[in-house]
Parts: sequence; C-alpha cells; structure tokens
Amino acid sequence: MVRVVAVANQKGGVGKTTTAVNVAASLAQGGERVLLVDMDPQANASSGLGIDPRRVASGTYEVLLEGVPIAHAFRRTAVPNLTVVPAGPDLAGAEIELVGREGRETLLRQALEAEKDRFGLVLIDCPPSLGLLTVNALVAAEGVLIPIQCEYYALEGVSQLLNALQRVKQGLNPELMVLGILLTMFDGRTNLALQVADQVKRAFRGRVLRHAVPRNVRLSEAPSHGLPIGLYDGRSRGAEIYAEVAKEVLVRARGA
Amino acid sequence: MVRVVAVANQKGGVGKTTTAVNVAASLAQGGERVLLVDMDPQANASSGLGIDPRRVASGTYEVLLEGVPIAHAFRRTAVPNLTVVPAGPDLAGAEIELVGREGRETLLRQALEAEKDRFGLVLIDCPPSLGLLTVNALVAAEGVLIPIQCEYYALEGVSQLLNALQRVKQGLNPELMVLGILLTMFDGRTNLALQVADQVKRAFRGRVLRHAVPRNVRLSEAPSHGLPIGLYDGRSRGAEIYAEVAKEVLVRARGA
Ligand SMILES: Nc1ncnc2c1ncn2[C@@H]1O[C@H](COP(=O)(O)OP(=O)(O)OP(=O)(O)O)[C@@H](O)[C@H]1O
Ligand SMILES: Nc1ncnc2c1ncn2[C@@H]1O[C@H](COP(=O)(O)OP(=O)(O)OP(=O)(O)O)[C@@H](O)[C@H]1O
Ligand SMILES: [Mg+2]
Ligand SMILES: [Mg+2]
Repeated sequence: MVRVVAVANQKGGVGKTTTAVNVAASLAQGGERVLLVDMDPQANASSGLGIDPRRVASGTYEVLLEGVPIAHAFRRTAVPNLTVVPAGPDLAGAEIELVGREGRETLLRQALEAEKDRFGLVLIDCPPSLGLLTVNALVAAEGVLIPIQCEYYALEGVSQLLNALQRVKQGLNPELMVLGILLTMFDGRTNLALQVADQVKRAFRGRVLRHAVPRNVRLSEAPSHGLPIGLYDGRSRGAEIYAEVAKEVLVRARGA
Repeated sequence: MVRVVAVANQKGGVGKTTTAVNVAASLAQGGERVLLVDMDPQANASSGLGIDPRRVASGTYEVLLEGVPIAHAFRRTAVPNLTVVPAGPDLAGAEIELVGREGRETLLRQALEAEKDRFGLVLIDCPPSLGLLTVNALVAAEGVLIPIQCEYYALEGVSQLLNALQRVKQGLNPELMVLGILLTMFDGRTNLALQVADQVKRAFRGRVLRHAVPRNVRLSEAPSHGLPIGLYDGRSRGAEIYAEVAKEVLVRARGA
C-alpha cells in the first residue's frame, strides 16, 4: 500500500505538474480525499489550482523551515476533497537554506507524518532538479510516478533519475519504489515518439502505465483558468485520459 | 558589445538547450568562433553536440570546483569554429558544494576571464532553476537570452526570472541586461500561443526577437544524432529559423 507518491523527473517540462494536478483532481472528484504538496518554487501546481503563490503566507517553505504544522498550510481548492499545500514566494530560497540544516532530507517526511493518514493519497509535485527539494519528496514518498515526454532528451535523463532514486532507497528510504512511468505529450504521428515509447516500454516492462497522455491543447489552457482539466473541460480528450491515468495510479498504489 | 550570453529560464522544457545549441552552431557555421558552456547537470547541450557526458573527465564541474583551467575542458564538435565546455557526471553535485565556497557566485566569470576574448561569442546553457549554477552563468554573462514557450505556466514564471536578474544586476553584475526574448514552440493555430505571444510582446516592447521558433519535429530529432539542426537537416524549417535567430542574436550582441 503506497499512500504518498512523488511526481518527479529532473528533465524540465515533461508534464510533472500537469500530471500531479490532474491525477489529484480526478481522484478527488471521484470521492478520494487527496492532498497535493507543491514542492516547486515555480508554484505551478498552486496556480494551476487557482491559488495565487504571491499571497501564500504559510506554504511549503514555512512547513519545512519554520516548523509550521503542515495542517496550517492546508488550502481548499475548487475541487471537493482536494487539499493543497501551496508554494509561496520564499520557497525559491529553500534549496540553499536546507544545505546547512540538521536532517535536511527528512523535513517533509516528518511534517507529513502527523497528517498523511487523513488522506487516501498524497501527491507531491517536484521541481525540475535532483536537489534537496526533490530529495525531500523522495524521502517522504513510498512510490514515485515518473512522467516521461516522448522526446530524446527526456529519455536520456532517465538513468540519472533512477540512480538518484537508488541512492535515496539505499540511504534514507528503503521502501521507495517506482510506482509507474507515464508517457506524456505523446504524438503517435512522429517516429520519434513511437521510438521513445518503444524504448521506455522495453526498459521498464510492466511499470509503464497503460495510457499515454496525448498532446491536447485543452490541458495547457486549463491552468490559465486555475482549474484542473476535469473542471475546465470535462469532455476533452485530456480529461478522459487523465481520469484513466488516475484510476491506474490508485490501483497501483493500493496494490503495491 | 555583449560577448557572453546566458540562455536562461527556470521554467523547464522551454527550449533553452535547443536554442543554445542551434544558435551557437549556426553562428559557428557562418564563421564566428563560438564557445558553448554547458552548466546543466542534465548535460543535454553536451550530448546534443555528440559528446558523451559520462566520459567527460574535465568539464564544467572541474573548472568551477577543482580549478582546472577552462581551456583544458575545451572540446571540439562536429561544427568547425564551435567549442564546448561539456557537463560531466559530477556537475549534479555542484549546487550543494558551491553553497559553502568563497566567491561561489563568481567562479564561472573568473574561469572565463582568461579565454573569453578568443571567441566572438560565448553562450551558456542553464539548468531549469535559479540556483547557484544559473547564478554563476548570470554573473559571468553580459546579456541574457530568455526562451519563452508560448504556454501559460511559462508566462507566469517570467516575473520570477526578471526579479532574479534584477538581484544579480544590483549585486554582482551591474552590466547584465536582457539581450532578447525568444518565443519558442510557437503554434499559431492555437489561441493560447497567440495570446501568450501577444502578452509577451506588449510586456517586453522591443526586446522580443523578430522570429518565433515554430514547433518542428526535426528540431527534436537532431539531438538523438548528436547534431545541431544545421547539420542534421539544414533545409528544415527549424534550421532556417534558428539561422535567422542566430543572426539577430549576434546583431543585438554587437549593438548592445
Ligand atoms: N498532454 C499535454 N498536452 C498539451 N500540453 C501539455 C500536456 N502536458 C503538459 N502540457 C503543457 O506543457 C507545459 C509543460 O508541462 P508541465 O509544466 O506540466 O511540465 P513540468 O514537468 O511540470 O515542468 P517543470 O519541469 O517546469 O516543472 C505546460 O505549459 C503544460 O500546460
Ligand atoms: N521548436 C521546437 N519544436 C519541436 N521540439 C522542440 C522545439 N524546441 C525544443 N524542442 C524539444 O522540446 C524539448 C524541450 O526542449 P529543451 O530540452 O531544449 O528545453 P530546455 O529548456 O533546455 O529544457 P530543460 O529545462 O530541461 O533544460 C526537447 O525534447 C526538444 O528537443
Ligand atoms: Mg512543474
Ligand atoms: Mg536544457
């Protein structure tokens, strides 16, 4: 049983936030109590759910570095059952501040300890790096969901990510496992996408989620309205696919 | 006259590496002596030019943290006149190691000092963050080229980037200026792209480069062959546009 899932990949722009927001929202719409933690100083998951990061007084930074209980940072969203710990302006300075801190890799795990059992699933959106914010997420998580864009550079970075996961598993979090790999922005008309998808499936037998997320402009429009795809355009291809992806993530989490 | 240009944007996947590699290669093909420094632990600029990052003995890490003279890290590429300082495996640990270092923000500027005048232009590819690797690039640079994907999340991050540039300008590098903003992955058929492009042009009057880079699959295929677009498919739309972009970058750099 995996209750905490980090959505991670140091390659930029592969669909981490889009996946974290839409999987969290789809499960919440289906009645699951979900917590989404925004560990990225860009605060895209926060704004993608209608929260203005500039006006966040208690967010991820305050929870990690000022000892604010995580429940104080909980924010409701437009989606019933979906709670967010938003990223505020100070999170940009956290990486450097964390370096000198005692137990610097385990701060998020400790903060979540008191509250995680109140939720059916906790998702953590990670920044595009393997620094201390992502490490905190990997130490707090029991499983990792890895979005991979069907592009060459994205494929190249996977071994670096798996090495980092291995180091966290051997050091601070022996339970950490790869919950699944999600192919994103898949355009079946290009050879490149077909080749990358094929290589990923061969390399990760059994761990690649059944559905690849196609490129769908409604997915990139939804954040400008502060809404997940299910509320912005529930009948779009993006909404349908993320509903399927969300179900599979939950099945894998429950069965792990 | 701007001789050192950082290609920066903390938003992931906006086309920083694609721009750095193809602008550098296009100018080099035209006879300009160009140096490209890979400051990203993902080492995409290195592999995009045919260098295997795992086999790099002296690269950006060794130059910054082990005092190796930057000229020792120079690597030739398939493009005449284009020299690369590649990223090796150790660069992933640099951000944390830099925190405790004396003069930690100025290490790249110092390393480049001895060699920068041997080149007509120096380009620096930055990682998707505003940490110490990007700060080193911003302190070493005289101008910043900012690729912006025509998407909502990419637009949102611009003010965070401009604030960081301002802090570097007020602190360590008063000469730093925005050389230009490049609209990338522009798909004129979507409203979102048109809206974002319009907002960027209004916000950055005069600093948005004339050509927007359209989405072009040949651009994403080229890196898997370790070649810039000009050598992979010189007649593609991607090659034509990046040749125009490169020219404009050089004109702006010379005129600045
Ligand atoms: N399937 C899709 N179809 C169309 N656009 C998409 C899709 N998935 C994501 N996008 C858009 O692509 C961009 C990158 O996605 P996103 O921001 O979710 O990636 P990320 O991995 O979180 O990026 P970062 O590394 O900066 O955190 C965003 O503008 C998003 O709206
Ligand atoms: N104009 C374009 N048309 C099609 N694909 C593109 C274009 N520009 C970039 N790409 C592809 O999009 C992906 C993201 O681009 P790139 O890696 O250059 O962005 P980046 O900003 O350097 O990412 P990161 O933040 O991870 O460093 C890559 O797979 C690249 O090949
Ligand atoms: Mg993100
Ligand atoms: Mg890059």
